[in-house]
Amino acid sequence: MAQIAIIGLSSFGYFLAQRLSELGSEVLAVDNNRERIDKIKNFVAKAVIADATDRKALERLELEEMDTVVISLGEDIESSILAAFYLKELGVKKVVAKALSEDHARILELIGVDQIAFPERDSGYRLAISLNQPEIVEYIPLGKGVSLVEMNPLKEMIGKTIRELDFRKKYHCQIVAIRLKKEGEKVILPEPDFVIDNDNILVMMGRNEDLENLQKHTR
Amino acid sequence: MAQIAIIGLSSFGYFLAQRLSELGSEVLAVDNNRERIDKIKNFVAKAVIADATDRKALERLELEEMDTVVISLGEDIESSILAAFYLKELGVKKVVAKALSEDHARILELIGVDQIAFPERDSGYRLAISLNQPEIVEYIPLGKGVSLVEMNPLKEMIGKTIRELDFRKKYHCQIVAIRLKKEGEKVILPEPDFVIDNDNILVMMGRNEDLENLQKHTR
Ligand SMILES: Nc1ncnc2c1ncn2[C@@H]1O[C@H](COP(=O)(O)OP(=O)(O)OP(=O)(O)O)[C@@H](O)[C@H]1O
Ligand SMILES: Nc1ncnc2c1ncn2[C@@H]1O[C@H](COP(=O)(O)OP(=O)(O)OP(=O)(O)O)[C@@H](O)[C@H]1O
Repeated sequence: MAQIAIIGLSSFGYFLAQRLSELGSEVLAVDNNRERIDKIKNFVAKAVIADATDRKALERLELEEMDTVVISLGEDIESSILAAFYLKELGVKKVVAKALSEDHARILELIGVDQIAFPERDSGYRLAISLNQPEIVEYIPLGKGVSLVEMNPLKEMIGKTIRELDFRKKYHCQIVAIRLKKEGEKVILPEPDFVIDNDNILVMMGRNEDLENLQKHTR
Repeated sequence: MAQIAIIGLSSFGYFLAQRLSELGSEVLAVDNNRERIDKIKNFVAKAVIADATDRKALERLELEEMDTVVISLGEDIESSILAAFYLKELGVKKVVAKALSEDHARILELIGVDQIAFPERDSGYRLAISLNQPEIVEYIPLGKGVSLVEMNPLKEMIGKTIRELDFRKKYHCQIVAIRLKKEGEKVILPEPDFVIDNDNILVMMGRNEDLENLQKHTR
């Protein structure tokens, strides 16, 4: 099972620690605030009060044994930069750190953090896409210029089968699933002979430029 | 173009406002802190200093003309509950509110908020899945029990074509794309005769229970 340490029980850190424990990971929660440790200690394997900027305290926790250590400290960037620096020095294999700003994210990457978590920016960007184009029900960037988009069918698609539409050749995107609005947006994996209708939401995947071209058709 | 008002320039609200403007939406930013308004006013169509808990001030902004109003106020749940309540009373069509806790989210839904944004919880849950199972490169819940998962191929899949694997019937999941590790994780939409190899990351979609069964195979 995965062994994960979470340093800093911010809202993000707290949800992460709780969910990991539910999924079966062995979680060590670390925070310098007694109340937060008291709140989580019954939900995780181990909970320790410690100062993340105290190199000796980090050393005692033997974090290099962990699969991943997540730094989710709060308001000032200095504590998380120091903690990240010490963790990499102590030989921790994988360090994930929550960024408080884009400069903070870049500094963390420069000092060797393996992965950045930036909840506010990622959620803000994702919501922006679906608010900007309401025909897009959902938009999920998958990295490297590819995204998943959920959208209403174009007029020209209604009444045709997926095979007829020849999606991949014509639109350079792939329909990966269909949601049925009348059935509470239940998701189905459609056969090629599935007939598209007004009630469907198409779940599609493709390169961003191809998805954008597809949406230009809808206006 | 979409007309969106953002009330409260928290980190999430700020990124949202900026990204919406870049995408071509007409953004009205509202905050009671002059510094934050000064920081954003060159990036949005309009920026106003106002108190979101002042019903008259909200009324003057004519927010019922907006497609969506997003409430992204900070530390106390009271301000966002009041603001949400007033906005629905004033007839705003769609209200999205950022929740600070799960109780806060439930209260907001009870008073009529149309959509909840909860960056810390959503990112925390998403990271938990990929940390808990490192063979899962990425996990994206799509709602209603369906998710997108990126994972390394099972041993039994290597050397076979997608058609041979009969993915949909055998695993009840759909391979929607393949990432090529050697080419910087470039994404391709595979033909049915694509041969799976060690270098691939499979991007798959399916119901959560089916994806879980598939992962149980990988251990
Ligand atoms: N030096 C430190 N050592 C250990 N824990 C620390 C240290 N400094 C801060 N913390 C802890 O880190 C956590 C940061 O949470 P805080 O709520 O301030 O973060 P936040 O940036 O507001 O994030 P969120 O929006 O996710 O709640 C707190 O639980 C705090 O006690
Ligand atoms: N009554 C109010 N009217 C207008 N703006 C308000 C009011 N109360 C708070 N705000 C603004 O809401 C914003 C809240 O941001 P804050 O940084 O406190 O949020 P946060 O919960 O820490 O979120 P994040 O983690 O995304 O930064 C601030 O810009 C603040 O000025």
